[in-house]
Amino acid sequence: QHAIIAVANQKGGVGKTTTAVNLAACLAVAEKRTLLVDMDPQANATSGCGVEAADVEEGNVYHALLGHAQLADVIQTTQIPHLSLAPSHINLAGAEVEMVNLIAREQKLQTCLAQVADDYDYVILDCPPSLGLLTLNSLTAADSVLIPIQCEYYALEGLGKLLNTIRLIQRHLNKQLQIAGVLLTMFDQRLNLSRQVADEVRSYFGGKVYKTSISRNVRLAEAPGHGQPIVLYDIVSPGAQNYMSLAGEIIQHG
Amino acid sequence: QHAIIAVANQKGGVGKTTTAVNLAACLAVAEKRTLLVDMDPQANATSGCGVEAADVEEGNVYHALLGHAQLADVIQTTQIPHLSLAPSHINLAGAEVEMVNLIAREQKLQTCLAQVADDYDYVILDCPPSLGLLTLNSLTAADSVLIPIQCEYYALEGLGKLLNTIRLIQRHLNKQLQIAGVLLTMFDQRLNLSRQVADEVRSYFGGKVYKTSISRNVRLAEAPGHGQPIVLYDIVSPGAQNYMSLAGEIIQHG
Ligand SMILES: Nc1ncnc2c1ncn2[C@@H]1O[C@H](COP(=O)(O)OP(=O)(O)OP(=O)(O)O)[C@@H](O)[C@H]1O
Ligand SMILES: Nc1ncnc2c1ncn2[C@@H]1O[C@H](COP(=O)(O)OP(=O)(O)OP(=O)(O)O)[C@@H](O)[C@H]1O
Ligand SMILES: [Mg+2]
Ligand SMILES: [Mg+2]
Repeated sequence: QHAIIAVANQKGGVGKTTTAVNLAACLAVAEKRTLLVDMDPQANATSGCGVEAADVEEGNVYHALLGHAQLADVIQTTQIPHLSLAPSHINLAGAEVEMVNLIAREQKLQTCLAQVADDYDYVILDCPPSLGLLTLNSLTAADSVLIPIQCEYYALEGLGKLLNTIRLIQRHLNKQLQIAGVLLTMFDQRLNLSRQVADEVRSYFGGKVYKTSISRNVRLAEAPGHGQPIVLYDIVSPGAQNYMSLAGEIIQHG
Repeated sequence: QHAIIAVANQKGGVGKTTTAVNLAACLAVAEKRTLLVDMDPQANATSGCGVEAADVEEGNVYHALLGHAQLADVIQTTQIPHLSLAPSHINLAGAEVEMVNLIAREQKLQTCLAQVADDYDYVILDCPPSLGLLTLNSLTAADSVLIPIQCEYYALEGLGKLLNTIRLIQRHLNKQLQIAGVLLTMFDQRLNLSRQVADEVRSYFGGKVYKTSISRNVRLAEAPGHGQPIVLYDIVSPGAQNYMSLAGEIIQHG
């Protein structure tokens, strides 16, 4: 039984990629067979795993979505055992336009994943900062959605729109889509702002908020510059501990 | 003579809205007639000025872009003299799809602004975290583009794509589009990462990098929760000083 989790929030810079890369890496370290799919043309999750976008120009998620290649053919291994990556490339930005007039355009990723999902315990989808076709494809293909929320004011504003979009997907494209959980990111215990936003999120989402919150930790921001998930870059950092504990929560509760 | 400046970078969360709102407010405080146009469906610049999106459902940038209203009819005053706002609303997300098949779809904002630009010394455009039609409209309408760059690794990755897009706009849609400048945001003097990224940006962009950099300052993140630009929320904070000095640089050099 596999679980496909989309990491989505149209607000920019809230920690989607940092969460997708490090959660996937921690699940792999816990010996779960894990596939990370980079659905963002910025290809940050790809470089966060040490893969250069230039090396994947001929074979990446773009080619699989548009039917020019099998997803299995673009998947590659990473430095971490049990962690595979379906890389992105800037050419994926073209897919949003090219898919607009295709039949069942929201279901392209679902079709691709159906062929490989049984090889994995977890599939993690990193979404771009928008609610366009790439994110809609991810929400349609996913069993559940993990919503990272930065502990700052602007991050609260877009939540209503995101929940509306999830409801529309549940009604028309993916009946069993659930909210996996809400993850507080870049939490700084010393700041009133962080604590206030965290309280507001917990009162709004209740038990859906993961017990683990991710503290602001510069090692998490340094790791992508070395092309490594935090468990390789600095296993003793608070960032690594936070994501290990998140992976533990997800393994226990799904 | 007026200057239309687009604040753009498709990387999410780099400080576009914080820069657009606070630069516009500081220009107004310096008694420059300023119009802030919120081109992001998230409508963060709108709420950052204290305007509720619910109050502008009937008249916002969406209506002006699609020709249902004059831009002049949706512009409103703000708490700051000399600062006007063309608000956004979540319905603006629909404009990206509705404009796809229109003739001269990239020039809708340019046409709207032509009617009002002479009333202002500065027009500041806040862009969403993507290179879709709303950002393309902003780059086509603008005289110059201000690029905020967060002092972190992922923020460097998307720059090539942004510069390519600017070159395409210059070649096909807006010959005189210049780069107004590159602004370092969320700079933390204590972090190696911040200093390293800042050095890299300065070696890549040279004199295009503003002398003013914006330090990480929690008061900037608190201000939107009160619907106020930083000059109203906390004029003595480093954030307010940074944006006042940026406005000074822009007034001097354009
Ligand atoms: N807990 C954390 N502590 C410190 N820095 C963090 C943390 N989480 C993320 N960051 C940094 O914050 C920035 C934004 O994070 P990230 O790129 O993961 O967000 P995103 O939501 O994927 O952005 P986008 O909307 O552009 O896809 C990055 O530079 C990242 O390294
Ligand atoms: N210099 C700063 N110091 C501290 N916090 C900041 C600073 N600049 C911006 N922020 C905060 O960081 C977050 C991201 O900034 P902002 O929303 O302005 O970025 P953006 O590029 O407009 O994001 P998006 O891509 O979603 O439009 C916000 O919560 C904001 O309040
Ligand atoms: Mg990302
Ligand atoms: Mg913004």
